[in-house]
Amino acid sequence: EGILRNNDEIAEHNREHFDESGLFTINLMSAPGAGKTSLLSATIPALSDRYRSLVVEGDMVGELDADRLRNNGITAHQITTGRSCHLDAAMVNRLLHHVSLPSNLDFLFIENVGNLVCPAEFPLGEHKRVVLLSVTEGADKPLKYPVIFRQCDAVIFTKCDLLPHVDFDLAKAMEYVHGINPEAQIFALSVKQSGGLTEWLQWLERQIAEYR
Amino acid sequence: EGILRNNDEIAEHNREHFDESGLFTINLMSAPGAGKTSLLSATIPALSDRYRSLVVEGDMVGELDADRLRNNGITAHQITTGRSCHLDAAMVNRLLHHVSLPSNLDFLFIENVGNLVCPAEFPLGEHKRVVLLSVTEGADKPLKYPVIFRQCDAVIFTKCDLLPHVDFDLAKAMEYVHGINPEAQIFALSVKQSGGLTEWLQWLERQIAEYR
Ligand SMILES: Nc1nc2c(ncn2[C@@H]2O[C@H](COP(=O)(O)OP(=O)(O)OP(=O)(O)O)[C@@H](O)[C@H]2O)c(=O)[nH]1
Ligand SMILES: Nc1nc2c(ncn2[C@@H]2O[C@H](COP(=O)(O)OP(=O)(O)OP(=O)(O)O)[C@@H](O)[C@H]2O)c(=O)[nH]1
Ligand SMILES: [Mg+2]
Ligand SMILES: [Mg+2]
Ligand SMILES: [Zn+2]
Ligand SMILES: [Zn+2]
Repeated sequence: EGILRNNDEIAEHNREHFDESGLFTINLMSAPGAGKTSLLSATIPALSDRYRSLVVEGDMVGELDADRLRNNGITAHQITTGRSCHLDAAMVNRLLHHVSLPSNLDFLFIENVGNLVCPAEFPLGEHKRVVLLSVTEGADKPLKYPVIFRQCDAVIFTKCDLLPHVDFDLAKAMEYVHGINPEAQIFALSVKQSGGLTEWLQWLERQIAEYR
Repeated sequence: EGILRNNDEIAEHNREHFDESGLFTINLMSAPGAGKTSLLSATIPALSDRYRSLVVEGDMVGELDADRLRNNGITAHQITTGRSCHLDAAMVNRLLHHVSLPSNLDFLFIENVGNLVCPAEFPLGEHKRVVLLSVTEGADKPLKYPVIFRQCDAVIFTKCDLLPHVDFDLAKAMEYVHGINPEAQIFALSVKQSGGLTEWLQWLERQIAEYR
């Protein structure tokens, strides 16, 4: 891959890889600690009777999140980004060329580095982009970090079990998201409340059905 | 300022400005929504009988945080960073050359862009660096985002009123911070609990006394 190739070209190349293996790929982004790993730990087992999933983790150092997932029986590959505050297409491309992806996989979830700014500028070849916003972070984040909210397919308000304890205005936050991205699908959920994932799981199933 | 000057040189130049006006400068960093603006809104009025403070806000777009502070009677200047995920020394330098800072100021608080990665690499000329970590983000953040925790003078665990509702292990989080940065001063507080800021305010007073 010549150094002249920019991120977008490499992302397209990654997309070809994903499409060859029929791998529906989702890029999960958020601020640090919004609940990406927790959501994956609940989502993948809930889908596992019908769909096989794989996770690619992006973190500056270590394999803490990948190990959390592995302890939940989920296959996870780790990309260490070093000083980079985001995954880029070349990092994902290198991984794709080094690991042999099992066939008959359905979903590939890429958990990006916790950052509400730069991941928006670096598509990885994914089919869908999902941004998590924890209700503990404040309803103003879509206004303050607009680029990542503008370029996503879905927004998930996480940790809704904490709503009684924080001053997060759900209606206003939805208004802010739709003001920036009218097409965005919005979910409000908590991994601590059973049954909280239903709409999110249904959205995933619809998306992969449309993809095929 | 030639383009050859790197960030560190410009930061030193900023430091000269701060020292000429006897302005004790603190760079506040955290993930988005950890509580920087809320902390400033409580801290500056609590110090105001003895110290005069000024805030410089760094955000991608808008003046939402600066306006929140202004509504609290706090003087705030806004730097709009555009697509940059962090403030850099040149941005602060341009501001210093454009606004005339009042004399007899004591504290300058710089609220950085919400990001646990890149602000660590761009000193602004500040005297002290403080990182906020909300107890809602998880105790593992010092391990996952080590650079910013290694290079700071103090770490503040915020939103401690929410501890009963989250699985944040305060002792373990302190261990993680001290494992990376044994010298770091650690505070655990909530802006929602009156009297919660005492130790933090005392640390600020000690720091400025040592500076003078
Ligand atoms: N109350 C509550 N806490 C949650 C929920 N989801 C996640 N958490 C907590 O939020 C913290 C962070 O969760 P993670 O899943 O590690 O977040 P993350 O987005 O993967 O974090 P990074 O990968 O470091 O950016 C942990 O302490 C979780 O227990 C939820 O639905 N409700
Ligand atoms: N329960 C509780 N909530 C808090 C506390 N401090 C801040 N918050 C809430 O946390 C959310 C974010 O607070 P901000 O002060 O805007 O955080 P910030 O770090 O300035 O955010 P950015 O500038 O966007 O990175 C808001 O909803 C606040 O009300 C606290 O001590 N306890
Ligand atoms: Mg994670
Ligand atoms: Mg703020
Ligand atoms: Zn970046
Ligand atoms: Zn950055």
